[in-house]
Amino acid sequence: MKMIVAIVQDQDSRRLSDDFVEHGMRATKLSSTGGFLRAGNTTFIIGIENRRVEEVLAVIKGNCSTRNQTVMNPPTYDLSMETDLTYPIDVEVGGATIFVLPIDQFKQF
Amino acid sequence: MKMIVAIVQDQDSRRLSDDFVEHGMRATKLSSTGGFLRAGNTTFIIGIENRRVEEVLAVIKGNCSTRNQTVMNPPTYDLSMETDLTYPIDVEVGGATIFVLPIDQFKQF
Amino acid sequence: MKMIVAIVQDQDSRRLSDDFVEHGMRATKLSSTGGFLRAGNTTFIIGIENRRVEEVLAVIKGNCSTRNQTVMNPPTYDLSMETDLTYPIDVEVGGATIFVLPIDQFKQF
Ligand SMILES: Nc1ncnc2c1ncn2[C@@H]1O[C@@H]2COP(=O)(O)O[C@H]3[C@@H](O)[C@H](n4cnc5c(N)ncnc54)O[C@@H]3COP(=O)(O)O[C@H]2[C@H]1O
Ligand SMILES: Nc1ncnc2c1ncn2[C@@H]1O[C@@H]2COP(=O)(O)O[C@H]3[C@@H](O)[C@H](n4cnc5c(N)ncnc54)O[C@@H]3COP(=O)(O)O[C@H]2[C@H]1O
Ligand SMILES: Nc1ncnc2c1ncn2[C@@H]1O[C@@H]2COP(=O)(O)O[C@H]3[C@@H](O)[C@H](n4cnc5c(N)ncnc54)O[C@@H]3COP(=O)(O)O[C@H]2[C@H]1O
Repeated sequence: MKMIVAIVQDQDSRRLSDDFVEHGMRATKLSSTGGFLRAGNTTFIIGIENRRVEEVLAVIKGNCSTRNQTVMNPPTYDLSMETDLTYPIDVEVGGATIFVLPIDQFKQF
Repeated sequence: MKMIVAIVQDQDSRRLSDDFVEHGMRATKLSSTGGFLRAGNTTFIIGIENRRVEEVLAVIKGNCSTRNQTVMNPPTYDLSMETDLTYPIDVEVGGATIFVLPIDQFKQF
Repeated sequence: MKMIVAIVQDQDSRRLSDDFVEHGMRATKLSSTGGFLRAGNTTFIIGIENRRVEEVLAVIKGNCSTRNQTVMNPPTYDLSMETDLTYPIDVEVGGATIFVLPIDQFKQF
C-alpha cells in the first residue's frame, strides 16, 4: 500500500475526483493554498495498492493541465528594489505535484 | 516516531479529539472531503512514538463508528445510462481509514 | 527527495511563507486546528531535495516563535472533577512541529 499526495489546480479537481470514482480509486480532498501565488488549490490523499500506483499517476496526468496564471503584485525577491508599481507577471503552473509515500500500516475500521 | 494520518467521520471528530487529549496524544485536525460522497469529513495527523502506535489505533477504533449514509444523486459509473431521475442509495461509511507512515526526523522548535 | 510536514502558528505563517519563496523552497499551505487548544494553526507541506532538508528546517526555525497562549475553559482531564468555574491556564505553544518523511517517487506533470 502507498499513500499518494497530489497537489492539483482547483479547475481540475472535480474532473479528477470523478475519474478516481470511475476507477474505484479512493481519495480524500483537502483545500490548500500555493505558497508562491497564494491562490487556492487542492490536495488529494489517495491510499492505493502498490500495483495500482502507476495507474493513479496516469489518471492524474490525464485530468490535470499546465496553465499560465497572470499574477499582479508578485512576491518580490529583491528587497532593495523600491517600487510603487504593481505589474503583472506570467507564471506557468503545472498540472500536478505528486508524492508517493511508503506506508508501514493501512487499516480501516 | 511514526506519523499517523486518520480520516474519520465529522460526527466522531470531537469525541476522538477529546480522547486523544485524555491520553496525552498530540494531534492536528484538518477539514477534508470524501472523494465519493463529497461530504465533509476530518483528517487527523498524529505524530507518536513507535511503542504507542497500537494504542493510538485503539483510541481511534474506540471512538469511530461505521454508519450508513443515504446519498441522493450518486456519482454515476455507467456513462451510457441516461437518467433524469434522482434516486437514493445507501452507502456504508467506515469509522476510520488509517495510514501509519515512517518518519526520518521529528523535530519541535 | 523528502516531504516535510510542518505545523506552525498562524501568526508566523505569512513570514515563513515569504521566506520559503525567498529561498526558492516550494510549499503548499493547509488550514489546520490544534487538537488541544482547538485554535487555528497552519500546516505546510514542503517537498525538497535531500541536500536542502536542513536548510528548510533552519528557515522554519528562523521564522517561528514559541508563545504563551492563555486558555479559558481548558479541556478537563479529571472527569470526576465537578466545576462550574471557567479558569484561565497558560500553555506554551512551540514555534513548529516538523515531520521529515521519506518518499518513493516525486513527480510533476
Ligand atoms: N520561488 C519560486 N520562484 C519562481 N517560480 C515559482 C516559485 N515558487 C513557485 N513558482 C511557480 O509558481 C507556480 C505556483 O506555485 P505555488 O507555490 O503557488 O503552488 C504550487 C504548490 O502549492 C505546489 N507545489 C509545487 N511544488 C511543490 C513542492 N516541492 N512542495 C510542496 N508543494 C509544491 O504545487 C503548486 C504548483 O506548483 P508548480 O511548480 O506547478 O507551479 C509553480 C511554479 O511554476
Ligand atoms: N484508500 C483511501 N485513500 C484515501 N482516502 C480514503 C481511502 N479510503 C477511504 N478514504 C476516505 O475515508 C472515507 C470513508 O471511506 P469508507 O471506505 O469507509 O467508505 C466509503 C465506501 O464505503 C464508499 N465508496 C467510496 N468509493 C467508492 C467507489 N468507487 N465505489 C463504491 N463505493 C465507494 O463510500 C464511502 C465514502 O467514501 P468517501 O470517498 O466519500 O470518503 C472516504 C474517503 O474520504
Ligand atoms: N505529535 C504531534 N502530532 C501532531 N500534531 C502535533 C504534534 N505535536 C504538536 N502538534 C501540533 O502542533 C501544535 C503545537 O504543539 P506544541 O506541542 O508546540 O504545543 C502544545 C503543548 O504545549 C500543549 N499540549 C498539547 N496537548 C497537551 C496535553 N495532552 N497535555 C498538556 N499540554 C498539551 O498545548 C500546545 C498546543 O497544542 P495543540 O494540540 O493545540 O496544537 C499543536 C498541534 O496542532
